[in-house]
Amino acid sequence: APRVIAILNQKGGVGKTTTTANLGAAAARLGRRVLACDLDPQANLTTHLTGDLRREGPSVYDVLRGDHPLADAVRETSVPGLSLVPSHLDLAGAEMELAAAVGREQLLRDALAGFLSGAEDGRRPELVLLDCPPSLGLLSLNALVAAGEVLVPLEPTFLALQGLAKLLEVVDLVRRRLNPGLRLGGIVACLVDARTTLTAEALAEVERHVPGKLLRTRIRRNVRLAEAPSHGRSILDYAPSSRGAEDYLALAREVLGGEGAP
Amino acid sequence: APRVIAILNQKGGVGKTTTTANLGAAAARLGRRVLACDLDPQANLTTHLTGDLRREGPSVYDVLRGDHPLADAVRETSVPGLSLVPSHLDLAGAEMELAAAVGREQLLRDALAGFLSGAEDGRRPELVLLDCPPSLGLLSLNALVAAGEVLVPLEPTFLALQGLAKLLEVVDLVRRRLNPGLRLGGIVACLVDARTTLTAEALAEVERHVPGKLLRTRIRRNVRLAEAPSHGRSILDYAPSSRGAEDYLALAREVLGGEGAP
Ligand SMILES: Nc1ncnc2c1ncn2[C@@H]1O[C@H](COP(=O)(O)OP(=O)(O)OP(=O)(O)O)[C@@H](O)[C@H]1O
Ligand SMILES: Nc1ncnc2c1ncn2[C@@H]1O[C@H](COP(=O)(O)OP(=O)(O)OP(=O)(O)O)[C@@H](O)[C@H]1O
Ligand SMILES: [Mg+2]
Ligand SMILES: [Mg+2]
Repeated sequence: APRVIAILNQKGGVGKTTTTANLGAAAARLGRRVLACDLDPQANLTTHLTGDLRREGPSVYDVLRGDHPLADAVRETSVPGLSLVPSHLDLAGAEMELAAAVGREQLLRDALAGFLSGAEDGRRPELVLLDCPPSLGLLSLNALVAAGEVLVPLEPTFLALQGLAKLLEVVDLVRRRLNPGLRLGGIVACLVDARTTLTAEALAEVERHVPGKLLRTRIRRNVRLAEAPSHGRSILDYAPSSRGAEDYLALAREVLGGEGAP
Repeated sequence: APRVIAILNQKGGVGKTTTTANLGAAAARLGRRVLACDLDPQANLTTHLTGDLRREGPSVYDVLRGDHPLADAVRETSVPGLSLVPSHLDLAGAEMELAAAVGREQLLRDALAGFLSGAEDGRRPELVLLDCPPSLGLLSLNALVAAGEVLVPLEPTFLALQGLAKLLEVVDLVRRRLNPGLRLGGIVACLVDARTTLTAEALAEVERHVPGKLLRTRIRRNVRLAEAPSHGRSILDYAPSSRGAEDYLALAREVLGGEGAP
């Protein structure tokens, strides 16, 4: 069974989408078959990987409503080995629409299970990344129920640290009630500006609260990462010798670490 | 009647809370009586202005549920002339809880109207700022219905621009259906790093899409702004000679512009 990782932090703008796109691309570069899923109504991941928001065809919205199987929504991206379940602006209404559905938190898990069991051996993804919106609502809960682990991108600033305890509480609640296999995979420091004392203080604070969970790889602030989405490409294709490409390849090696080469 | 401004952008991490706290503090420094309201379950504004999340007493959650009038929730902050309606982590459940309430979008407007009509002339706020969560759900809709104008903080990057059209669509929808007086007050560029071409391109793109709505004042990236919240103080008290303090005082003068001195 593939590894399914939810990329989640309810704090906004901490690098969730940038991490999903570039960790996915780096894992594909290392030979994994990767499926990324955009659960954010802003559809930033979809824009980042395809450069095109006017696309036709079913999206994750149609899948969650049960109108289409997940296989209908999967499409290729600009990155070989990385495919995508796109989002759509209509997803913004999904939280209210699905609030009363039976088993509303497991809609994504069931859709993913159907897709994985139906895929041929040579085409089944080995890694699934779920990009979440900046909230702990129904879309993020669906990701936590479908996932085996959670990766938390975190900007090392004071305000960004405030929500960490609440996030870990919700992960714990989902593990106890809906998904016993769910574990905290790690916390990855993003947008790191190593020159400021604020960064060092914030990272020390994380280590104190959740010892051993901060990943070794730090994603440094690098303007190339903010430019890449406007070209519809990952950092590996847009600026292969940049710090951003270096950091996300290192992150992929660390996250895939124990798995060895394919 | 006071000016009521919703500070909203569904894109995460673009400077909504930083703008609410520091624009509020700068307007108070210029002599206005200001009330800030924290509508985000993350309660970042509450932390920023009081430094204390363990507080007792009613919050905006109790007000929206109808358990307390707004006056019960209002409390002082570290800034003279700036008071606050605090948030609470329980607010995260409000969107689901209130989804079926009659008139669910106008709960805040009615609570605010009750507070303003009951306040004595010398204590009634002249400016109300509503800090919104990174979404266009029920809490943000309540802000749009209660407000006379919307101020949109925007980070000048490609991904941050993606949601602007959707945001303006929702503002327009609220104006047509729920709040005919609502207008777009302006777009304020935050986290501005003037050295990169990405910034200039993104700002030119905003000017093309919404001519004349970009405010003159730009809030430059300044680490002091990210440090101030950990001291529970505004930038004006924490680092009075910083670029951050300079920029938010300039923003307050521009936003209050036509009103003249009190
Ligand atoms: N390491 C980095 N260096 C420079 N810019 C970055 C970096 N990581 C992300 N960015 C930029 O910062 C902004 C926020 O990142 P991103 O959109 O990935 O965060 P997010 O957590 O997905 O936001 P949201 O909460 O809105 O979903 C984007 O404009 C992005 O391009
Ligand atoms: N001009 C600035 N210079 C440097 N840091 C800033 C600036 N403005 C905001 N920040 C920092 O950037 C991060 C995001 O800002 P803030 O929390 O105000 O955004 P937000 O839009 O309210 O986020 P959310 O979507 O999570 O509510 C915070 O850590 C904040 O301290
Ligand atoms: Mg995102
Ligand atoms: Mg905020």
